[in-house]
Amino acid sequence: GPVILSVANQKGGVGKTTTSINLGAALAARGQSVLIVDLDPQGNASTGLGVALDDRIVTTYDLLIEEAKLQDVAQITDFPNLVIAPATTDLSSVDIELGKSEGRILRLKNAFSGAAIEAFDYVIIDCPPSLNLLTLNAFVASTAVLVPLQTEFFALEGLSQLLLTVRDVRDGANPALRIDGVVLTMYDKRNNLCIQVENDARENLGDLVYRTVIPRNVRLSEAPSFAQPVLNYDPNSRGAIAYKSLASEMLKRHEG
Amino acid sequence: GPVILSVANQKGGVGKTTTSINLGAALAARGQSVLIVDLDPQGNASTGLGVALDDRIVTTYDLLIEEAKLQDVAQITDFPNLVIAPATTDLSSVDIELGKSEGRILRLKNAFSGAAIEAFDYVIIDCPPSLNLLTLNAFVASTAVLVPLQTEFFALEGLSQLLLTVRDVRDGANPALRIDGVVLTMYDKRNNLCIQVENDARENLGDLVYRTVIPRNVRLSEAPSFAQPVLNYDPNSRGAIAYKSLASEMLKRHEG
Ligand SMILES: Nc1ncnc2c1ncn2[C@@H]1O[C@H](COP(=O)(O)OP(=O)(O)OP(=O)(O)O)[C@@H](O)[C@H]1O
Ligand SMILES: Nc1ncnc2c1ncn2[C@@H]1O[C@H](COP(=O)(O)OP(=O)(O)OP(=O)(O)O)[C@@H](O)[C@H]1O
Ligand SMILES: [Mg+2]
Ligand SMILES: [Mg+2]
Repeated sequence: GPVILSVANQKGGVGKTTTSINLGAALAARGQSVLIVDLDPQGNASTGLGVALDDRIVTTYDLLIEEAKLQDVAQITDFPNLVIAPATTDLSSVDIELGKSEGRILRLKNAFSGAAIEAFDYVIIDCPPSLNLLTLNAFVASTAVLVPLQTEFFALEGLSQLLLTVRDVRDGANPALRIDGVVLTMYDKRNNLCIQVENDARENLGDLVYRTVIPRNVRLSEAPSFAQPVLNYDPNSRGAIAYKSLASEMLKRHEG
Repeated sequence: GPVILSVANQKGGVGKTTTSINLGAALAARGQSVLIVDLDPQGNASTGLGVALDDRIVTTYDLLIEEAKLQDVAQITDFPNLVIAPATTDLSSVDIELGKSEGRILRLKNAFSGAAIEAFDYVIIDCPPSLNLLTLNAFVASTAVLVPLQTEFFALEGLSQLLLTVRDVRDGANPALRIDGVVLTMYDKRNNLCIQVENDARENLGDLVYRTVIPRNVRLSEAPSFAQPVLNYDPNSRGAIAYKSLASEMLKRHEG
């Protein structure tokens, strides 16, 4: 089966969506078949890949609540090998709608249980900035968690809570769940704070931290306004080069 | 009674906590009595003001779930006129614990109904990156909403949803709720995207947008690691000057 990665961190604005879109695109450019699952009510990954609001008819909300089939939700993008299951703000009612019902954390896993998922090499789930029911559904449905870590003080603070939640899911609904790795984002080598956070992360997390570091690069924040991954928007930018390098490093780790 | 401001935006990492801490500190430096209510399970505002985990015994969780009194939760900080109601990760279970119970969006408003709140000129509620039950409680308990708007593409996308939610609360549980204003954050005048977002925001929102713009300034992201507002950490930094200017502009608007 595919590698199913939750791109998660409850800290907001650390680069979850940017990593989902651009790592996804870089893996697709290497010939991998990639599905991006937008699990954030903001729908930023859907927007960043050019899915207009009018084209979000069957969405990840339907996967979780209406037991829609993956093949009904997944739609192609303008980019080869890159397919998306889009999201709308409807997702924000999932917590209340599923409430304390039986199996509420198994909904996404069940949606992935058909044959359709086997067509993919990588499934990348863009999680919302919270350890809520949406993110728990992602963890239960995943083989591993990829943690974007912004090189800022507040970002380090939430890491232990995130790792505890992964452990809880591994001890319960998904014994195979592991941490795929931590990727440092928005890194500015002139900024002492970034250097300090990198040192802290590598000291405490060792090889979990990818060698590839994503630099702060304005082309990454411009690309979504053109509904393109940065690899298409500006292939020679430092952002594009970094995500291509992250994809290479990941493929090597997973083949090893 | 006090001005009660929800500092809210479901987009993550836009400067909600940084604005809560530093606007709060700047208002306190002007002699206003300020209470900061940390309503984010990440507890970043509590950390940024130096409240150690061991000192978070009675917290905002208790305000919402255990009907604790505000005077039992509020604690003084090292900074004159600045008091904080701290948060822990316990807050993340509030959605599930309150579920569909009667009056679940009135919990914070009820906690503010005693005499204790009258001691303050400003109450600033730091909201989590979500339009969930915590943020709804903040909106129902507030006189107005202050929206930090990062000058980035994804940040504009969520604004209409946020404004719709404010309108829903105004039509329902809190008829007095209004938008206090929008403050542009992490602004870099060399970056075209920032200029574009500023133009869009001022064109569409007019006078709602504060004239004061918060620049991107590394001193703002360093200050919380020293458990200080930027006004104390580096009073002459561009970040400190900007938040002092925001406080002045706000006081003028509210006196007018
Ligand atoms: N390496 C980078 N360099 C410059 N800008 C970046 C970088 N990565 C992300 N950004 C920008 O920073 C902002 C936050 O990134 P993004 O939206 O991907 O984070 P997120 O973790 O998905 O946020 P949320 O918590 O709201 O889901 C966006 O405007 C994005 O364009
Ligand atoms: N004007 C600024 N200049 C530079 N860095 C900033 C600025 N404002 C905030 N930051 C930094 O950017 C990051 C995001 O800011 P902050 O945590 O205040 O946002 P938030 O909206 O509260 O995030 P969340 O959605 O996770 O609650 C933090 O690391 C903070 O230190
Ligand atoms: Mg995102
Ligand atoms: Mg915050």
